[in-house]
Amino acid sequence: FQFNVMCVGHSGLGKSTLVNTLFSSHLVDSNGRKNVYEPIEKTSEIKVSSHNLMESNVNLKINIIDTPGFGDQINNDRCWEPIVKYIKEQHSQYLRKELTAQRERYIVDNRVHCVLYFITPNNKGLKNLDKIVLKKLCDIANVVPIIAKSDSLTIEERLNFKKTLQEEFAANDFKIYPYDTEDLYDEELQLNKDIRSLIPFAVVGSEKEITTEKGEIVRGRKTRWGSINIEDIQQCEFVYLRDFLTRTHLQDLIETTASIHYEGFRSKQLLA
Amino acid sequence: FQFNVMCVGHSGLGKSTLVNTLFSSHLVDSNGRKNVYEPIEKTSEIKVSSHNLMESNVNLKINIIDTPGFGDQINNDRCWEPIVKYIKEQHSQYLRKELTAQRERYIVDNRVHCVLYFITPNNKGLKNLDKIVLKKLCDIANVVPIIAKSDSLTIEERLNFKKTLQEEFAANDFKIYPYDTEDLYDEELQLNKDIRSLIPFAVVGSEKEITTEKGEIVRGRKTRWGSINIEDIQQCEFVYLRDFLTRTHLQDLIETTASIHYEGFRSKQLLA
Ligand SMILES: Nc1nc2c(ncn2[C@@H]2O[C@H](COP(=O)(O)OP(=O)(O)O)[C@@H](O)[C@H]2O)c(=O)[nH]1
Ligand SMILES: Nc1nc2c(ncn2[C@@H]2O[C@H](COP(=O)(O)OP(=O)(O)O)[C@@H](O)[C@H]2O)c(=O)[nH]1
Repeated sequence: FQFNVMCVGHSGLGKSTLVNTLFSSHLVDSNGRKNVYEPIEKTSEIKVSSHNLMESNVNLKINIIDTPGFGDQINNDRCWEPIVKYIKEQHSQYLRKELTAQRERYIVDNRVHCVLYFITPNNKGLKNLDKIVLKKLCDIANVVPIIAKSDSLTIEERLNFKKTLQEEFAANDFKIYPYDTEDLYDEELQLNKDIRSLIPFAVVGSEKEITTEKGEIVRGRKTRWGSINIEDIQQCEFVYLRDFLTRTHLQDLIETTASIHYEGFRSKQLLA
Repeated sequence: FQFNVMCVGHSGLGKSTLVNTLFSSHLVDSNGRKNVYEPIEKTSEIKVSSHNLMESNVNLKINIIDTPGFGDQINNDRCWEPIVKYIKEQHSQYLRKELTAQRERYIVDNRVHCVLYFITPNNKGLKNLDKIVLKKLCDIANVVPIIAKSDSLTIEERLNFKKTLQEEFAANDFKIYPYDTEDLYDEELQLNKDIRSLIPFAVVGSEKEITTEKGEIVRGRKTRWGSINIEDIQQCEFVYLRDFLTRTHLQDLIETTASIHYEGFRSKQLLA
């Protein structure tokens, strides 16, 4: 099994923290600048890190694709181009391997199965950059939007913000994963509907263990004014996102990438 | 007395919330878009709202200068120009009034006395846009940087972030208010030194009253995982910022604008 996840969002939104928390081990180092004199990186370097994990008795190979510096410049015109190019590049490499005469029995699948898109918790809505990038990414890969650092929103603000975002997704006609296809059973259609009401997932990430007021040791964030347990579904939707990505929809994310995004790419290439 | 404060920062960083909290009354409405179909505003409209307040037995006229849409575009090149222009425009209007033959006994002072610069709490450092804008604004007005929404940082992250920012201010040679001039007494020099160790102020704003676990009614933010009382100096530095702006340095902010920034502008204009 190989699962390739791409993280897209401004730096400092907690991307590396969340990925390390989702797969319960320290996979990625945050790309912070080491000192104040270093210039801020340009987006062009897409970084991939590979990891082998045991996730419920299955040996899972995880590739984390990071897009450092996304949206951090003064002029972010076309900062999405290296990202779109990377995704299409994986499709075309797969196609090349598929078309070779002596092709291997098992082709390594480096196609991007899931794009986690991190939205700034500003309780206002999507920025112009978000709208353009989401439009482009939804057309070529499975995109799962999340509200980053959602502990900075109260529960009321979170509900209001989620509603605004869901309206914006509809207004901009983004094709957000999961897709309903004809071959789904009723329970699967219902599961997709439940998931859609959760999207964007309001998550909090943390690699640190804290002790709560009640003395439990949990993963969370501790401050003088209260501590948040990231695995408590009353406090954030981290557990829903983790189960969605690594349990209920892992298989489908990989298959949909092949059957919808790759096939779409392939027929365009071969017709061209 | 007239006091003119300008707020500069991305939308959604809590600018209107903080200003309304600082002057304990609802002065400004946040410039949120009313619905998802409205395009995001361009920076060009600088909005000024005037208010009369009683602050410790003194009738204070407060002008809040808002810069909606700052840094919210894809290409934010030169988005600081309307802001710099507005500040210089106030200086040149004052100069014109000062130079007229039949000048009024008391000239209305619309010069910008203080610029509150809102920094995103990303625990990484200043972005390229912050560096350019801070450099330009520090040359023409009193700039007071603050860490916005600092409840999204733990106390440890806050200390680390503040240290990084203070290093970046020094590395970029920003002239941040308060300034030490020769005529200050020792206690005033010490007060300025204490203030400088606090800058950027880590603040939290809230217009809502909440009831804490102990049953007190305070202004703060309440979530399922804890409530923050913005006036508790153990939890944030809102009180320090409020006292600094409306008590200890109010007079000096107005005078320094006249004696340092305006005189600098005036001599450049008259020599030109
Ligand atoms: N409030 C809050 N802070 C977070 C969360 N996740 C990460 N952080 C903090 O945000 C900062 C940046 O996180 P990082 O993962 O390096 O961001 P990246 O640049 O997007 O990879 C770190 O100081 C983290 O401790 C979260 O869910 N809530
Ligand atoms: N976590 C947190 N949220 C805040 C704070 N101040 C304001 N907010 C919330 O942030 C959102 C945007 O605030 P607003 O004042 O409208 O931002 P503006 O666009 O910069 O004027 C609102 O939902 C506020 O409730 C704060 O100090 N901490």
